Amino acid sequence: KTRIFAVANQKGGVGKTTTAINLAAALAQGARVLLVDLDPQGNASTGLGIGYDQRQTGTYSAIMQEGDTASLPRPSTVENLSVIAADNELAGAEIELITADRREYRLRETLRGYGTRFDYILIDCPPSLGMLTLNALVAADAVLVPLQCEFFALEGISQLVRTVDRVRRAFNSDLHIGGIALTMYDRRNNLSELVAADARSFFGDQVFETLIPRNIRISEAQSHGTPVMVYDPKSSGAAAYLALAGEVKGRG
Amino acid sequence: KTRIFAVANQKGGVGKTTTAINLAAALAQGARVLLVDLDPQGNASTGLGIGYDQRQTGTYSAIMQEGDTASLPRPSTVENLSVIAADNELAGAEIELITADRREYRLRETLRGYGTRFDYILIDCPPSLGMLTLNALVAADAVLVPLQCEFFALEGISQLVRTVDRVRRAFNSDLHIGGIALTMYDRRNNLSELVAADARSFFGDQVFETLIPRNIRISEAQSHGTPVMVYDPKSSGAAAYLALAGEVKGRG
Ligand SMILES: Nc1ncnc2c1ncn2[C@@H]1O[C@H](COP(=O)(O)OP(=O)(O)OP(=O)(O)O)[C@@H](O)[C@H]1O
Ligand SMILES: Nc1ncnc2c1ncn2[C@@H]1O[C@H](COP(=O)(O)OP(=O)(O)OP(=O)(O)O)[C@@H](O)[C@H]1O
Ligand SMILES: [Mg+2]
Ligand SMILES: [Mg+2]
Repeated sequence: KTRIFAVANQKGGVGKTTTAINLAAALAQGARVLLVDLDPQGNASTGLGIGYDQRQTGTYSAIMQEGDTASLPRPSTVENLSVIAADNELAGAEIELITADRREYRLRETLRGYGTRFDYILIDCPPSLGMLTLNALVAADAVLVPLQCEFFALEGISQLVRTVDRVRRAFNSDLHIGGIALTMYDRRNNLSELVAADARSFFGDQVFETLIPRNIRISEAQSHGTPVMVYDPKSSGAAAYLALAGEVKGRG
Repeated sequence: KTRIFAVANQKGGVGKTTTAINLAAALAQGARVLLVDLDPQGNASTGLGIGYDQRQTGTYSAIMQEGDTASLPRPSTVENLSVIAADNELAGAEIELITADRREYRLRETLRGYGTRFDYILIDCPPSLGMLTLNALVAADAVLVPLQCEFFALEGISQLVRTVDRVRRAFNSDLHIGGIALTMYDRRNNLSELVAADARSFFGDQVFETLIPRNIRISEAQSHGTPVMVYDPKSSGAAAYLALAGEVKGRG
């Protein structure tokens, strides 16, 4: 059975896209993976080197169920990793969905329609709890929550947990927190350790063991349109995302 | 005349809240300033030490024009700096506004109602281009755009500029880009300089001269609920925000 993860956190800039790209690439080393870019900014599409000219049809078509949705996943430069890119109309979908019928279930229906074509599907969410993220939470089995090791990080988490609870009760009884990934951890910065310790005391073993370090090779890789384990396999960033993939597989 | 700024960028984690808090505190050294926390996450309220128990009425009341809006600005620990905190119902306002009448003008009406009580009003926006940010763009004279010196930073800027143009034509003929502030600049990181150079070639002298450095004292100050120039007046972060305030005043 395909495992579907929403990579979500309404706090901005915490490493959602970075985690979606690199975890997807790490999982693709031994499985068939689909990455869905549900953020109108299209950072996941850019981070995998997908040009603007290749984004004619994508996640908007998947949600509005226009045309042949089976052909929406496109191969990326990474073996076993397919992508549904953020197309241009996606920016308007948040408002359009408000009045659409079955508005919460659209992405779920399209992704479930792929049967067993993929072993993992990861959905990169925008930094808000609106209709797009709601679609991802209804489509997913579990939520992966990147948590930046910075001061404001824990502030919005209870709002996210409440939203996940509401979605589980109203739309998707499978939905649960799949794990919390601590990102941009910086050993030299006391705040990092404080946030990590706080997260572990709140969430216990829902927090992954793997700490994703702040590592310049991760953002350099993005500027080259490729995952960090392809750009610099020996980097601490590559090692961390491979370890995280191992934990995600293990919690299966 | 009161100058009203929206601090906006739909990209997450770029330093909107950090810029709103610290620029407001720097301007407050010689002027009467109001900071409006329009982000349901409430990071600006937390960063100024406003407890959850003090957020009974705030920005939601300002938008829904409930009760005595004149009493919504509350003093902060910083002299000459008042705050309208993010109250608990703000998370629901984005959806509620969709069907409200005069939905784009509500915050503008409340803030204009303060007459000349303040010299500057800064509005901290959430990381999206929805109804809350739209209210801020209609209320403001100018937009201050924090731009993180990281790879994905420039990706969403053209969407923001298009939105500002649309708002100017449809709702607020004064609205313009007041300036672009380069944040989290790290001299040791080539990407920082690349992004800064790109921004200057796109936007010319709309980009402020002041570079806001990545400086741990800035996030430590937030964990103490106080602006960086109060927490550590000698830090590079404090100096940068004071310099930025000088530029903002100068462009009046
Ligand atoms: N471990 C890391 N080390 C260094 N830089 C990182 C790391 N993780 C993310 N970054 C950088 O931090 C910035 C924010 O990360 P990213 O864009 O993945 O966050 P996000 O949560 O997806 O943001 P948004 O809320 O806008 O969707 C990016 O510029 C990215 O390159
Ligand atoms: N110049 C800086 N030096 C060091 N850390 C910084 C700096 N500016 C911001 N930060 C930290 O980076 C993180 C993101 O900043 P901030 O929360 O201000 O961004 P934002 O754009 O308001 O995020 P959101 O999109 O969630 O509203 C915070 O944890 C903050 O403490
Ligand atoms: Mg992202
Ligand atoms: Mg913010």
